Amino acid sequence: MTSTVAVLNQKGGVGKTTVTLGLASAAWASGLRTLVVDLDAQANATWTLGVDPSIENLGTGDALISRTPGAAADMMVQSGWGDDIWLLPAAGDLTEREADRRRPGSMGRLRRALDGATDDFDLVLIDCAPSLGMNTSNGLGAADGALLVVEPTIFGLRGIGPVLDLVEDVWSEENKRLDLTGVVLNRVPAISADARERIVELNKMVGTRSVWKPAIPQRVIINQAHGERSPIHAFGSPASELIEVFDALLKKLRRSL
Amino acid sequence: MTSTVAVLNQKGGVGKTTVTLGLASAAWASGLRTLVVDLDAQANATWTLGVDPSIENLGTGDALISRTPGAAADMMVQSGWGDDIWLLPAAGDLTEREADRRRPGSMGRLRRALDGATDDFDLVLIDCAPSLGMNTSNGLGAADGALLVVEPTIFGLRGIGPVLDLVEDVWSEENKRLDLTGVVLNRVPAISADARERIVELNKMVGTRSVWKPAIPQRVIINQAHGERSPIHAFGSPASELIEVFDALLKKLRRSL
Ligand SMILES: Nc1ncnc2c1ncn2[C@@H]1O[C@H](COP(=O)(O)OP(=O)(O)OP(=O)(O)O)[C@@H](O)[C@H]1O
Ligand SMILES: Nc1ncnc2c1ncn2[C@@H]1O[C@H](COP(=O)(O)OP(=O)(O)OP(=O)(O)O)[C@@H](O)[C@H]1O
Ligand SMILES: [Mg+2]
Ligand SMILES: [Mg+2]
Repeated sequence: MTSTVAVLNQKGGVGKTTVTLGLASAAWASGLRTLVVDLDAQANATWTLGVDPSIENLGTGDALISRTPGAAADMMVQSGWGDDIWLLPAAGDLTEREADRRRPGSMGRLRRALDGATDDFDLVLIDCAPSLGMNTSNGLGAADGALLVVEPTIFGLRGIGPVLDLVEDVWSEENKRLDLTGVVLNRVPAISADARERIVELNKMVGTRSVWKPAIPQRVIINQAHGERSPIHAFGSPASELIEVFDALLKKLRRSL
Repeated sequence: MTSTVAVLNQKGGVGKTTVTLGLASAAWASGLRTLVVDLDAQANATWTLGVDPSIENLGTGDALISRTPGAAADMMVQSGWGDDIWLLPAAGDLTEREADRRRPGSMGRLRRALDGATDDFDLVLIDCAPSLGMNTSNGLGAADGALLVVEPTIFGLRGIGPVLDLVEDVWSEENKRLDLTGVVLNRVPAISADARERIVELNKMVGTRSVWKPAIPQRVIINQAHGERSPIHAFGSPASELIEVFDALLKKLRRSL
């Protein structure tokens, strides 16, 4: 039973890629066969998973124009993290694809390319760009659930409304499986009255049940893990708090889908 | 003599809006007549400057399709910060405008709308969205200089190449005034060997002269200032370090243009 999750927020830098990679790391550590789909032209997930972006690669941009059901099967590659973690790289004209016109079925193109190509995976994680355009819509069109990553600041909270609207649009127009699976708090500062206030507001906004615990704290070791192109779980005890956090979030994700 | 600066980076959450507002705050404190142009559909600069986003507003989205030179003059409004700080709000179909096809002159539409409308301002600050699409291209098309905001992480550094390429493209295709004015470091953590390493790499990448000092440290009071829709300079001594930083950066900006 494959679970497909789109990790999204139009707000930049909240940790969509960090959360995608953290969940993939937890999956790697627990032997789950996982596919990461990189929908961001910046290709940060692709790079951290050990694949150098190159015009030679096929990837999500190509999948979006392929028209063949299951076309993504020939585009996915094994990641640098291990045999069970695969990647559909950010490749092809992703920036171009963002400007594709909205037509009937245009939000279902990624799902069609993945159709039948993901049956061997336990989990599919789709890392979205900071945008609510055509690529993110396709990410939602291909997903069973949406994971909204939120940073507890005023700008972070202001961005939530339009994201929920897009989830609603894609649900009604393209994908009746789609649901808001949960809200993940990231980059939570150790000491901040402002952040605590925003978390209270967030709970009022989406309901306490939607805001997942644990929250992910701000920790510089996350940047170190990215830099080493390594799953956070490979760091052992210096990262033990983050490892526990991502294990708990993965567990919650699997129960929720 | 009006100086127009585009504040950009495709990478999300590096502080484009924070730096735009910090420079506007320093300008407010020193009595400079300043126009903030909000090119991000999320409208965070618009909101913090005291204007509630509304479909009633005219703004950058409308300016991009107006065709009339100086059309922005009737769209700009006084901000909530004070008489000398004005705003061209994020309004109109900005998300739609992002998908406009590239044609001859399409990157010069914002400049045309601002042409003659900014003569009374000392400084024009253009806050760009996390994208290298048509809206950001127009921001660069209207600017004398580009300010690249960078967070010292591996993802932060990976994003720089494509931004410099776009500056190059807009310079060659549309705007021969355009230059990379400088690189501003933001969200620098107090203690991080990883961040220090990235700053060394950044200096190698763009040259030490391009990387401006001082860097902007990670400080939770910034979020508080945003939340209160207030210039950071209004906070007085609790924000004295940041006030000094933005004063120094504004000084450097004015000398560089
Ligand atoms: N909990 C955290 N602690 C410390 N650093 C973090 C944390 N989460 C994210 N970061 C760092 O913050 C930056 C932004 O995170 P990330 O790139 O994952 O966000 P994003 O939402 O994917 O950004 P974009 O909108 O550009 O896709 C990165 O450099 C990342 O390493
Ligand atoms: N130096 C800093 N210290 C603490 N918080 C900061 C700092 N700079 C930015 N932030 C906070 O980080 C978040 C991202 O910053 P900001 O929105 O300015 O970035 P951006 O590049 O404009 O994002 P986007 O790509 O979404 O437009 C905001 O909540 C902001 O308040
Ligand atoms: Mg990302
Ligand atoms: Mg911004």
